[in-house]
Amino acid sequence: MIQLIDLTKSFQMGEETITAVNHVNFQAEKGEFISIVGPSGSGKSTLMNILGLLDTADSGTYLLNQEDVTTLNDNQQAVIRNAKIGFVFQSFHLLPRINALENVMVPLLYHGYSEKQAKEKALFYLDKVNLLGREKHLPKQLSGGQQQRVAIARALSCDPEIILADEPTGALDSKTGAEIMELMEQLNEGGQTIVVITHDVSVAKRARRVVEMHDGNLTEGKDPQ
Amino acid sequence: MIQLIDLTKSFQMGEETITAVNHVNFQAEKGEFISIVGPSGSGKSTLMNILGLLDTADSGTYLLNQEDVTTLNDNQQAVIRNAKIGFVFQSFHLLPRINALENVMVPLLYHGYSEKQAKEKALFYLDKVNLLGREKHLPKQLSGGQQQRVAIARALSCDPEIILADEPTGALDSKTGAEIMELMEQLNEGGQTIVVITHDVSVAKRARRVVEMHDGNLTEGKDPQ
Ligand SMILES: Nc1ncnc2c1ncn2[C@@H]1O[C@H](COP(=O)(O)OP(=O)(O)OP(=O)(O)O)[C@@H](O)[C@H]1O
Ligand SMILES: Nc1ncnc2c1ncn2[C@@H]1O[C@H](COP(=O)(O)OP(=O)(O)OP(=O)(O)O)[C@@H](O)[C@H]1O
Ligand SMILES: [Mg+2]
Ligand SMILES: [Mg+2]
Repeated sequence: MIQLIDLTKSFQMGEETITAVNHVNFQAEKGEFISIVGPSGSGKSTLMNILGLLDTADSGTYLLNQEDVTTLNDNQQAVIRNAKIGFVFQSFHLLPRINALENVMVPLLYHGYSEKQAKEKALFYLDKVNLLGREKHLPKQLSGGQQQRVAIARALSCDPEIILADEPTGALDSKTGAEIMELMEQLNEGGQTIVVITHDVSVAKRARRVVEMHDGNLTEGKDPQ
Repeated sequence: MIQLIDLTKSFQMGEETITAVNHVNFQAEKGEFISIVGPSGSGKSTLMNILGLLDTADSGTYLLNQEDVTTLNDNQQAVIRNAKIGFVFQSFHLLPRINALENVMVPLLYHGYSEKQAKEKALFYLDKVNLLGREKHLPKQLSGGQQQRVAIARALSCDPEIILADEPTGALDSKTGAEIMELMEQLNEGGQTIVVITHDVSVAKRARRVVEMHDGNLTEGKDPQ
């Protein structure tokens, strides 16, 4: 369902070229649960942004359900992204002037749910991440880990085919983090494809497959178990 | 050197009162290395903001080097904070329009260092957190863990008496995180007082003392070793 072929992405800093993703080959079948691990700065988020159609590779091919999505323009990327992908950002990117509930409702309304249905579904997922009682808070009125959980609820609320989560437990204590990963496992058992970037070994082990990034290069990792 | 006596801080949300810090008593001697642990939403960052003179308690007393700093106004807080405290924020708070090097230089220039001395000292600390080669990048041109390390370098660069670090390794892989904690240990051996909020057990164990927060209440934890 996801296929990256010889994918490269670089950033130009004056004279210097930084190759964040270096001729990467990667395949994910529908329903897989994959962890991406690797040192800080190794290219994980850059890779995930390309997978999530938030960024475009410089060369190589990205096939999504066998459709070539490598060179779509912004609007085309947005259409597919909104239809198929739920993204948990490393820095959350919550809308600062609306509350937690409204933040989770945004993609639902965009998907055509009524205000009433969107509210119901948003509260369902806020409950799943243990945030009932905090839904009226603005992002700045939430703790770091609460903001992270709003970002997670928002990514999950439209039941996307593919969940891409960049460090989804980075701001959470181990118990709350484990609850989030159990939720992810349940969704995976229900058929959703999940790719998680993580620095946390206990999170990486939840996946059935681990891939590693080093200096932009991707290798299949050792068995997480 | 730090003494909190019966400290309380609440937030008002319409009808509801959220008591983030609940009658907390806490003492830290000069040169201690303390970890604060506890679940997401338990009040750790709120407590640290009060310690760092970024927020004011509703009741109780805060003595810093036996001086009552509880009810200082913003300017008075800023003077003491800039003189004595290095703060690593949970969400980094880098200035977005200047690069990594300039971000680390800001407090040094504020402290009266010349541009040349500030640059030298900033590069010294960027080297300590392994970021040489990235100093010309704007925050948005850095990975999550690189941004975190700029925030750490900035907090350390003025050799503050007290280092308050809110989840300083949250975005780092375990190897990079361990390097940061070794740096913290060295500074502690040099006499700096360090308080770290962390969700990472291996980080908490580096401290000689662990305190726990639950629903705004602080208790002395079990021995980290
Ligand atoms: N817009 C940009 N311009 C220049 N360099 C960039 C840009 N974005 C990322 N980089 C560089 O590309 C490399 C990979 O960044 P990326 O964010 O993918 O790393 P990461 O593996 O997610 O790291 P972390 O674990 O710290 O989040 C880093 O060295 C970073 O400095
Ligand atoms: N400005 C605010 N207005 C209302 N409630 C707030 C505000 N800031 C924090 N809170 C609430 O106070 C409680 C404590 O927040 P705090 O940020 O101190 O938690 P924390 O222990 O740092 O959590 P985390 O580990 O997730 O970062 C949370 O339940 C949060 O929702
Ligand atoms: Mg990243
Ligand atoms: Mg916090």
